[in-house]
Amino acid sequence: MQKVGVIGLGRFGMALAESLAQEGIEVIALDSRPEIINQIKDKVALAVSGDGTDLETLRSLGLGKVDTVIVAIGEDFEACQLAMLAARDLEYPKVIARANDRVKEKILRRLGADEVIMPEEQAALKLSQRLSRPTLLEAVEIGKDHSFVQVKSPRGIHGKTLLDLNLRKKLGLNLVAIKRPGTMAGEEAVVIPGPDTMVHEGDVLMLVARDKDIDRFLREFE
Amino acid sequence: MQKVGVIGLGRFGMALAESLAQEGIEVIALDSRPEIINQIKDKVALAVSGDGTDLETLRSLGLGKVDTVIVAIGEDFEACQLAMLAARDLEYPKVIARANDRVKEKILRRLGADEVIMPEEQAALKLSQRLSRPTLLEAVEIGKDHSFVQVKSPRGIHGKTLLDLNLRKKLGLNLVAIKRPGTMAGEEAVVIPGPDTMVHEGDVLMLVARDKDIDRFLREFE
Ligand SMILES: Nc1ncnc2c1ncn2[C@@H]1O[C@H](COP(=O)(O)OP(=O)(O)OP(=O)(O)O)[C@@H](O)[C@H]1O
Ligand SMILES: Nc1ncnc2c1ncn2[C@@H]1O[C@H](COP(=O)(O)OP(=O)(O)OP(=O)(O)O)[C@@H](O)[C@H]1O
Repeated sequence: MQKVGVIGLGRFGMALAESLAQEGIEVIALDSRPEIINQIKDKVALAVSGDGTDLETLRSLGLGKVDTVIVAIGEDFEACQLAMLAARDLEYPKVIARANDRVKEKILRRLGADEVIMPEEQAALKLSQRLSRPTLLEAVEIGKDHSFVQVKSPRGIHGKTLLDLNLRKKLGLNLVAIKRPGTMAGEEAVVIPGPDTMVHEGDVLMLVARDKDIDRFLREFE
Repeated sequence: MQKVGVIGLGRFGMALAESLAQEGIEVIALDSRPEIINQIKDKVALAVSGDGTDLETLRSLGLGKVDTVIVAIGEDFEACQLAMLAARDLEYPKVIARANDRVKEKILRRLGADEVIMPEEQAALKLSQRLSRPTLLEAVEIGKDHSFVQVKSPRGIHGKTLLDLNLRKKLGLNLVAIKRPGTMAGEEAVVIPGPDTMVHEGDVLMLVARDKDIDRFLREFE
């Protein structure tokens, strides 16, 4: 059974502690505000109010014997750094920290954070990608220059089969699945395409390809 | 040229305004704190300090003629709702709002938000998915019961070809790409697999499949 410590239960820390517990992970949660601890104590293995920057407090909670410690203190950056250093002094845990901006991210990595998360920046980047390319519904990086994307099928290819389109040879695109609206409202089907599969209006194409080939496809057919 | 309005420049609003401008979108940014406006005025088309809940202020900035308005006020929920209603009263824009928790999300949807974003919840969910299934590096929903996932290739299938493994027939898994570490540090290659492709140690498999087939695969081979 995995054990994870969460220090600081703001919006991010609280949501994290709850969803980890729902995944069946043993969570030890710590926050300096007792009223916050009351909100979560029935949902996690152990919830205690105390100071996350104090090494003795962390050790007495058994945070030295967990697999991962997450420091989720944002506003008070000094407390975040001190909690980070205290977590680092505990023998094994992998330490993940939350940062408010790129400058703080850099400092936390230098202090030894294995990973730094910036929830607002990640959400902002994803939204700006979607707004700037309206036909691009989702993009996931899968390598330095490859992505998995979901795009609305452009009008120019409706009614054509994959054999006609020859997407891989002509455009370097691997069509891995098609999401197609069903006949009834709210219904949808995920189709694994073959050479004779035809592209219809309303289809969402799932592509694996180089970023430059995806950008060219979005520009040419939009 | 797309035009987007951003009301409220906290961590999320500021990062969003900046990355939209970088994508070449015309951004109109509004915040009640003049010192925040000074930070961004050289990076976006128009940045003004004023009250986002006041319909006349929004109309005078031309926010009635943009494609999308994002209300990114979190702490002061009353101001968030008022800005949301004012944005809604402007003729065309699509309105996207930021919420701090699920209760506020529900209220904002009832008030007419086309979309509601909760950066901390999204980041918390993604992290808890990764921590609870260490071999699962990334998971993207592509339908009600399908996902695109990146998983570390389990030891049990190293040295076998796709023909031997017959992943689709036996386990319902479509292997769409393999990310393979290169010979030099930091190098990697994305391989589109064929029947004779062999799975090696260190490979990351990219699968499109039903969620229940992915979960079974992770359980059986972990
Ligand atoms: N020294 C400390 N020890 C333990 N908990 C602390 C300490 N300092 C602050 N906290 C707690 O950390 C939590 C997170 O604080 P903060 O207000 O910084 O959130 P935030 O970064 O704005 O996060 P979010 O955006 O996730 O809400 C608060 O609940 C606060 O009580
Ligand atoms: N009525 C208003 N009109 C315009 N701007 C406002 C108004 N009320 C608050 N703001 C601004 O909205 C911004 C976001 O505020 P807030 O502190 O709520 O951020 P937050 O939700 O905690 O966001 P984040 O987590 O993205 O930092 C602040 O810069 C604040 O000045």
